[in-house]
Amino acid sequence: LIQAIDLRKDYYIGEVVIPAVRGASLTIQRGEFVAIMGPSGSGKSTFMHLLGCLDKPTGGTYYLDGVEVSRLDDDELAEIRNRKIGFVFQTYNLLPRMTALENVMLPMVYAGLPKRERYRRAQYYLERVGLADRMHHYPTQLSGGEQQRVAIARALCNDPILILGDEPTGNLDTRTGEEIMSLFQDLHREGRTIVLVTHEPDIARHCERIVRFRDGKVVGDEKVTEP
Amino acid sequence: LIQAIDLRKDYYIGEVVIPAVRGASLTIQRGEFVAIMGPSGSGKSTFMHLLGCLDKPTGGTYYLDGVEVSRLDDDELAEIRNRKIGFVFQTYNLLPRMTALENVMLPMVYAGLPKRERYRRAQYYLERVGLADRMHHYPTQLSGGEQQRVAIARALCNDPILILGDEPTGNLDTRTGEEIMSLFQDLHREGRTIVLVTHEPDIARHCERIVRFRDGKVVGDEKVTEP
Ligand SMILES: Nc1ncnc2c1ncn2[C@@H]1O[C@H](COP(=O)(O)OP(=O)(O)OP(=O)(O)O)[C@@H](O)[C@H]1O
Ligand SMILES: Nc1ncnc2c1ncn2[C@@H]1O[C@H](COP(=O)(O)OP(=O)(O)OP(=O)(O)O)[C@@H](O)[C@H]1O
Ligand SMILES: [Mg+2]
Ligand SMILES: [Mg+2]
Repeated sequence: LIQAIDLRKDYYIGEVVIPAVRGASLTIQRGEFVAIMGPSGSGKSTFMHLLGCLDKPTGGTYYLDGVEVSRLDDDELAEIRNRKIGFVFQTYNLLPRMTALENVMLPMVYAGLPKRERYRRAQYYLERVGLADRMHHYPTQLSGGEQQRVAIARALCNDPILILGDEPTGNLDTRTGEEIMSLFQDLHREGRTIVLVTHEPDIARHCERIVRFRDGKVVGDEKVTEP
Repeated sequence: LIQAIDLRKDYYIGEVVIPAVRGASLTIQRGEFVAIMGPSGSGKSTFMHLLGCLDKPTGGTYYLDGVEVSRLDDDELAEIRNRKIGFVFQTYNLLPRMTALENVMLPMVYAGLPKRERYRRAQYYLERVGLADRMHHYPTQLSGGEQQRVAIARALCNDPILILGDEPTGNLDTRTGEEIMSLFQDLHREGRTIVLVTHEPDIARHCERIVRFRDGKVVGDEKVTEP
């Protein structure tokens, strides 16, 4: 499903180049459940934005579902993002002027689902992440972990084949984090491909494989052995 | 240093009351190192905002350093926040139009420190959190964990007697998180009072005491025994 070959991403600050990703190669089969770990600033989020077609690489090649993404124009990229990919941002990126329910319903508008179906699915996923009684809150009226869970519900409601989560349990207590991981495991059993950035080994052990980043490169790739 | 007696905080959404903190009492002596844990949505951040004089309680009494905070006016509260308290927000709250260095220097402007001293201290704390080579980046040019560390540096630069951190390692890998905890331990040894919200037991074990929240109340308070 994912074939990243020697991906590179440089940021520019004035004349200074910041090479955030420096030649990262990775292949992920359909249905795999992968964790990405690595030090703060090692390029994980930048790499996830490349996988999620949210940003264009400076170099290298990226095939998603057999299509070479760099050859697509912006409209085609937006279509792929909306139809195939669910993205949970490290900073949630909820729209502040919409309620939790409206935030989760929004991606389904682009997918052309009727309102009743959008409402039903949004309610279903908000209940699954434990926020049944917070649906009409605005993001500023939610705790950190509650905002994060709205972002998770929003990423899942279009039934994406690829789910990318950037530290999706970073602000959740152990028990709520476990509930979210069992939700991801259910989706994994349904055949979705899931890639999560995490810094918590207890979260990574739910995955099948751990890819390690350091200084913008993949430095490790191991199977998770059951303890 | 801290004496919270039956603190309550209600939020209102239209006519609906959301009781976020429902009678939380807690005493913390000067120089203690306390962790606050509890489920997502249990009132930890709301309680921390009350302790940090960033919000007024709906009920109850709060003495900070012997002064009853509810009797102070807004100017006196701002003075206490700036002189005595360093607050690391769960969502960082960095100013987007200032660099990392400028963000860390800002609280010292209110404290009336000369520019050379502000610059020196800001540089010192940014180096201590591992961001010597990211000083002139804007928040949008920093990773999640780097933004968090700028927020930590900013909270420490005024030498506060009380340091309040809301999930300060939530987006940091284990090693960077350990570096931040050893920084907090140094500050603890200097006699500062430190209160951290965390959901990670590995972080909480660096503290001396764990206070547990559930549904807006303190439900547990135990000493950390060395493993
Ligand atoms: N401005 C607000 N208006 C209405 N309700 C709010 C507001 N802020 C927080 N809440 C609610 O109050 C409860 C407590 O919020 P708080 O942020 O203190 O929780 P928390 O323990 O810090 O959670 P987390 O671990 O997820 O960060 C939550 O259920 C939240 O929905
Ligand atoms: N827009 C930008 N402009 C310049 N530099 C950037 C920008 N975004 C990120 N960086 C830098 O690129 C590097 C990689 O950032 P990235 O967000 O991918 O790291 P990360 O592994 O996700 O870190 P964390 O675990 O702290 O979230 C960081 O050192 C950061 O300072
Ligand atoms: Mg990141
Ligand atoms: Mg919180």
